[in-house]
Amino acid sequence: NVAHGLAWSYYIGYLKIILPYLKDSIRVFNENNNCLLKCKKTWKLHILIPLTCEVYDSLGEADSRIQFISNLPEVSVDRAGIKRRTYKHSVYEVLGENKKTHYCVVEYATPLQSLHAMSQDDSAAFSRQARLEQAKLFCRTLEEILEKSKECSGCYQLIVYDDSGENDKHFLSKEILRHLKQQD
Amino acid sequence: NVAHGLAWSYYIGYLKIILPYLKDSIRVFNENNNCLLKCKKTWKLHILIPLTCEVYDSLGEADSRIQFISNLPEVSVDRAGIKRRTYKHSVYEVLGENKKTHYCVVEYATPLQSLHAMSQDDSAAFSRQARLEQAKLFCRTLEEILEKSKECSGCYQLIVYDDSGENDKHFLSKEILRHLKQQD
Ligand SMILES: Nc1nc(=O)c2ncn([C@@H]3O[C@@H]4COP(=O)(O)O[C@H]5[C@@H](O)[C@H](n6cnc7c(N)ncnc76)O[C@@H]5COP(=O)(O)O[C@@H]3[C@@H]4O)c2[nH]1
Repeated sequence: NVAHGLAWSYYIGYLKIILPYLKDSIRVFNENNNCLLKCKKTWKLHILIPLTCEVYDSLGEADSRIQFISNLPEVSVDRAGIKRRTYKHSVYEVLGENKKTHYCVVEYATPLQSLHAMSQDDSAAFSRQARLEQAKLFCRTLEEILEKSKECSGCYQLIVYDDSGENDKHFLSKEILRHLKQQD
Repeated sequence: NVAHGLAWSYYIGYLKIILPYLKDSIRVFNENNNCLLKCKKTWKLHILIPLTCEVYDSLGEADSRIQFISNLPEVSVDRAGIKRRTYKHSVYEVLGENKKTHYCVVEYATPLQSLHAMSQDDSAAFSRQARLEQAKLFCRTLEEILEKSKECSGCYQLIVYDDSGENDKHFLSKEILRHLKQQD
């Protein structure tokens, strides 16, 4: 089951490594950026999981109300023969309906891009219907792993949404803000 | 099948992206490093695939005859919401039996680390026996994908080996050198 392996790889090769550094990275970022990320309850990695697996490389392309601000300080780790492999997250400004600006650390779950590409390549043997089931399996598996993980506790929020047939140009910013509000 | 998905993800999310930049990165590295990587036939990414999935984060720990020299210039790409995510490879010096030094770009296939961790976690539902079969499936799937890939043609060499029960402290350096010689 492809999605099961991708969820494990995403946890073992990424979240388990970087989430323990996140709050300190945000603290350093705030010292140098006028305490932009004020609310400590949002000191988390917000992980976008679109069930269509449609992942944009730039969030501004998905929704013009989302703007890149800056990257957090990098984390550097020797991994599998690569010396000082680096990991970073991006801070975004999200504009609300009332023109109020909110800031958060947000990114897509990258393995969904692999699921999408596999559903388009014949030899990967993967239909579009199977892709939706795999996206849901990815999400369920990731939730189960993260709930049991001490290293990651309180450091992430999954933002899962079905954007198929979505016509609202500002669907994503509204979805992110809805989740940020739930944390306040 | 976990390994099938990991091989596709490794190709789509990494090799397909970075291999096209490799020869230029090596060219720039050589200009700044006394043309250390002389032989153009070794201007490839040498990918270590231990069938035991035992991956060391530092190659020198696997074999003291392998020493880190320097990293190649980084490649920077906007990916899935991360601005300027960076990719790099490490250059190593490998000492031969005759004390002759060889240089190459080498690293482990990262997904094997996930396979290894999955076989140790009960909830991943993965035995050690299954892990060996998955490692072989990873290898076969990756070979098939890479043979059909125009982007990656001539840019890689897979170094597959069974190191279970291996007692030679310098097994890895010898294995790498054996493959480098085949290219001359
Ligand atoms: N050697 C090596 N150097 C790299 O820079 C690199 N980047 C990816 N990979 C491997 O390629 C495959 C596809 O990567 P993808 O990004 O889709 O999934 C990645 C991605 O979803 C997440 N992740 C890992 N590193 C980062 C990162 N720096 N930023 C964001 N996400 C990351 O966690 C997954 C597993 O990572 P790895 O377990 O390191 O192995 C990956 C994977 O097997 C790499 N391998």
